Amino acid sequence: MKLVAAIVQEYDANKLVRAVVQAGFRATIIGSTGGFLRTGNTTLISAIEDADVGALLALIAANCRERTEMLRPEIVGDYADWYPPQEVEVIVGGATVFVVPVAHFERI
Amino acid sequence: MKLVAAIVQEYDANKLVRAVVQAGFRATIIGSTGGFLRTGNTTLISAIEDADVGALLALIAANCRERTEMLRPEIVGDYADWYPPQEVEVIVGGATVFVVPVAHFERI
Amino acid sequence: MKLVAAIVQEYDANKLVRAVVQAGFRATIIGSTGGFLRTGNTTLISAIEDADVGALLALIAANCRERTEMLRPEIVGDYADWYPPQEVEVIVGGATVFVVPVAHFERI
Ligand SMILES: Nc1ncnc2c1ncn2[C@@H]1O[C@@H]2COP(=O)(O)O[C@H]3[C@@H](O)[C@H](n4cnc5c(N)ncnc54)O[C@@H]3COP(=O)(O)O[C@H]2[C@H]1O
Ligand SMILES: Nc1ncnc2c1ncn2[C@@H]1O[C@@H]2COP(=O)(O)O[C@H]3[C@@H](O)[C@H](n4cnc5c(N)ncnc54)O[C@@H]3COP(=O)(O)O[C@H]2[C@H]1O
Ligand SMILES: Nc1ncnc2c1ncn2[C@@H]1O[C@@H]2COP(=O)(O)O[C@H]3[C@@H](O)[C@H](n4cnc5c(N)ncnc54)O[C@@H]3COP(=O)(O)O[C@H]2[C@H]1O
Repeated sequence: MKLVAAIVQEYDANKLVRAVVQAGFRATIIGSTGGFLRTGNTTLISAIEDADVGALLALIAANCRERTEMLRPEIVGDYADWYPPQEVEVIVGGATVFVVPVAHFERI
Repeated sequence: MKLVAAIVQEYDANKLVRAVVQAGFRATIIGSTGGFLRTGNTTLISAIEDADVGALLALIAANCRERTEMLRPEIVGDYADWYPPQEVEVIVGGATVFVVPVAHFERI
Repeated sequence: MKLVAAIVQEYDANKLVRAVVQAGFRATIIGSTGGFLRTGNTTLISAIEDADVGALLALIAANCRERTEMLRPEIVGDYADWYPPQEVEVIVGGATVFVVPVAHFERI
């Protein structure tokens, strides 16, 4: 048994949790904050069988890999009508994952 | 030394923490969310001596075991006077517990 | 690789996180609550190379060691003009630190 902890961007968290649960894994979500940027992120923890660790890491990679996306910035107010916001290329995603040995697991 | 982490329902959390502290154990509480139901639950973590793990697991079982309870649902508003809420049988409780080895522990 | 978790007072948390990040370490902050006093505290987690554990523990000691400080209690309202608050000696700080082995670490 291992405990997998993944620190991911809030932008990817919903998609990841849905994928993890649909694959039949169990998971708990903890709100967290980055030490450097001090912005909110999400820590997902899941205690799973050793044989499933690879599948879970693959799910995290499929849903949270660092990538560039074309995003339309949210510009509010009057200007938006005159100058429609241009799409810009932004780097999103990324996950920091660590796997810790579990000495004992039980459902009470 | 081991780190015991228990994910329990908010319904049981207060009772459990009181029992853990009264037994002389130290514990920290972290608010968390279930991945499947997306409802709030409580993650309790406690670094304790190996010899105490059994006692802590017994406390968790005594306070959080999955069971059925007769609960009176909270029906507010005018109807409550005419149709007093019946007691219904509800499944509550349950705890997911994992124990992780601790390589080093200190109080600074 | 090890996972270092430090539970510190909110009073010291900002200072500690700044020092950890300035030293080039990575860290995530999780809001938590003490089981005994039920007051808010801060859990900092950092996955770091084995060789860096000593340096991180030294940073925690330098920023969170239990000590007495002379603090001026915040007395608001009219009384403050007539009776300037005396400085009092208060015990602050303290950190509970545990180090857990990491079986696998990756940035995705
Ligand atoms: N070894 C580890 N242990 C515990 N938590 C970890 C960790 N590595 C990463 N994290 C968590 O993951 C978030 C994203 O890290 P990432 O490396 O993608 O992206 C990082 C990294 O590229 C950079 N960064 C972080 N710390 C740095 C430092 N001390 N010096 C220079 N750059 C840093 O800033 C980005 C945002 O960092 P932030 O702290 O706000 O948010 C971090 C932190 O919450
Ligand atoms: N191995 C593990 N690693 C990390 N956290 C764990 C875990 N096992 C359980 N948890 C945590 O404990 C809560 C209660 O789990 P339980 O198994 O009693 O009760 C679960 C279980 O009976 C069911 N369930 C959870 N995930 C499922 C899935 N992928 N497929 C089918 N049923 C699921 O729904 C109930 C509520 O789940 P929810 O996710 O909202 O809330 C979960 C989750 O926060
Ligand atoms: N082994 C462990 N595992 C997990 N978390 C741990 C831990 N040891 C300490 N903590 C966390 O660190 C906080 C400060 O602990 P400290 O030992 O400095 O200071 C403690 C200690 O001096 C005392 N205390 C705690 N539990 C006690 C108990 N069961 N009986 C008597 N005194 C207790 O009250 C202070 C505040 O405790 P509080 O629980 O509010 O807050 C605790 C708790 O959140």
